[in-house]
Amino acid sequence: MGKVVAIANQKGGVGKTTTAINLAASLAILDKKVLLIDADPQSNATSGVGVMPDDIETTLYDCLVGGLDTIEAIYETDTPNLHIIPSTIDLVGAEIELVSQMKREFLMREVVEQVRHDYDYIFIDCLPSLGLITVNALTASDSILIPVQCEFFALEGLSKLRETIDLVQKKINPNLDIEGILLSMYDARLRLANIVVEEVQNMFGEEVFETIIHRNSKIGEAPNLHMPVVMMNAGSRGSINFLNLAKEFLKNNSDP
Amino acid sequence: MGKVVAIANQKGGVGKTTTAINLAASLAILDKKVLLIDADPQSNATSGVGVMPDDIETTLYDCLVGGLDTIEAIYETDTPNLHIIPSTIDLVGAEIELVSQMKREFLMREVVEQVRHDYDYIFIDCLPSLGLITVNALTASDSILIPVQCEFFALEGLSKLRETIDLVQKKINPNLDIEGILLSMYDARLRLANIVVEEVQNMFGEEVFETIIHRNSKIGEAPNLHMPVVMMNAGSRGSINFLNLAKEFLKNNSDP
Ligand SMILES: Nc1ncnc2c1ncn2[C@@H]1O[C@H](COP(=O)(O)OP(=O)(O)OP(=O)(O)O)[C@@H](O)[C@H]1O
Ligand SMILES: Nc1ncnc2c1ncn2[C@@H]1O[C@H](COP(=O)(O)OP(=O)(O)OP(=O)(O)O)[C@@H](O)[C@H]1O
Ligand SMILES: [Mg+2]
Ligand SMILES: [Mg+2]
Repeated sequence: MGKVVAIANQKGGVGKTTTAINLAASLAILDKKVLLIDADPQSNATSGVGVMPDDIETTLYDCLVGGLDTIEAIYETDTPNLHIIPSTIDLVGAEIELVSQMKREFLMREVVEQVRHDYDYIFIDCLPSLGLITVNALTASDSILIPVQCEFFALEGLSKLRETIDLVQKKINPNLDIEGILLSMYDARLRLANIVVEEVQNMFGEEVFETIIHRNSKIGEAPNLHMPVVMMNAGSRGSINFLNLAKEFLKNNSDP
Repeated sequence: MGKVVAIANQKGGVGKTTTAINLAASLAILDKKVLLIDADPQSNATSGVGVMPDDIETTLYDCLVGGLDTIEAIYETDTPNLHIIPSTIDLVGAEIELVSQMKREFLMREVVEQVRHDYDYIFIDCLPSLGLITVNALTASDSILIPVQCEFFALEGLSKLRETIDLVQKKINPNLDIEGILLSMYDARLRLANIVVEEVQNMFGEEVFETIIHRNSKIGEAPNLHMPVVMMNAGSRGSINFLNLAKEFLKNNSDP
């Protein structure tokens, strides 16, 4: 029975997509069947795993707004065991179009439930917002993985994110757990990065992943080649960080 | 008659807030009267200029949704000549609450028109989205300044942003110009950064600011002290970049 994890943080540019692509790809390399759902109209996750605009006929938008069967919007990627439901800019329209629909917060859950049994893990890459699409993703998920950039502004947003999680747990999805807080783009040379790491570990304790993703130029280059960094250059520090994260994730999710 | 500039890009973490704070503060240091409007519920611009949550009684949300007079939501900052209309997380509600209001795209324009004559320049810091609040900002503005991080994903989003600008110009605000494309977080040591700079200059030519904002640790530290980097450390490379940008901005806006 597939576990569904939303990768979310309303702060922009903190590594949501990079984490979604590379954690999903690392688990796929470790022989898990993984589905990635691109819930961001910018569709960086889609191009990041090599699904290009000309290849796309059906998207998440068609499932949410058009009622298309989920299976019809699933694409294989160049990474074995990794499938994706892509997005295009059309998804921008969904925020406004869904407002008036009945059970508008549960539409993504219905999309996910149709295929949950076919995968070990399903990851939802969220856009930088606390709007309806993100609430949909949190309602469809068993847990939320929160990437936090080792920068000051990213720290400020965490308390607001916690409020949103509490609200979703109270009102719509009482089962939503915190999968973990992931420290990302860590540069050990910067004093600021070390301050943020300490503050996050004080604020969240056990909930912080032991694995920290370091800033690594190969991670920034991989999207240019439309592939996960773990497929582009398995020996790079970025790849090693994500493979370690995948192993820690599996340990946390293994049956006791 | 104050010029209104929206600082927008739906890609997250590209330097919108950093540009809004530091360009506004640099112009204030050059003796221009400047108003900064924080149109992002994350309210990084608000805390970045030192206006803290306990100081805030009225916000942009009160003006847009509650009809408060604009003057009632203006706060002075520690930077002379720089005022701000702050935001709080309440602004998240505005996206949904404004959907059903009449003339919903023009609400921010009404807020701005009330005080436009009191300032030389008004900057609107936008959230990473193409939703209703950002459309409101584009409708209220004379031009849009687009920060672009020197990274691949940031490049992908530009064509989508251009489509949105064309749409706003056609449907709601024919006067919206492009103030310029600002290359930000440039790290000369990275091959990727140089590829992106070349691509952006090819795509946008004259519209690209000559000033490039380099990645600089002082810029990341300034928010921790709740002040613009140009106030924290005027001699740092980051401050020099933003003061040069301010001078280039003034040159582009001086009467022929
Ligand atoms: N560890 C890292 N080292 C170097 N570059 C990184 C790292 N993580 C992410 N990046 C780069 O930083 C930028 C922001 O990351 P990413 O796009 O994954 O963030 P995001 O949270 O998904 O952004 P958005 O809020 O726009 O969805 C991207 O260009 C990405 O390639
Ligand atoms: N030139 C720079 N050098 C170093 N750090 C920078 C630079 N510009 C921005 N930063 C840092 O990078 C992070 C992202 O920048 P910023 O928050 O301004 O982007 P944004 O586009 O406003 O993000 P959002 O999409 O969440 O609104 C911040 O932590 C900021 O301090
Ligand atoms: Mg993303
Ligand atoms: Mg911002």
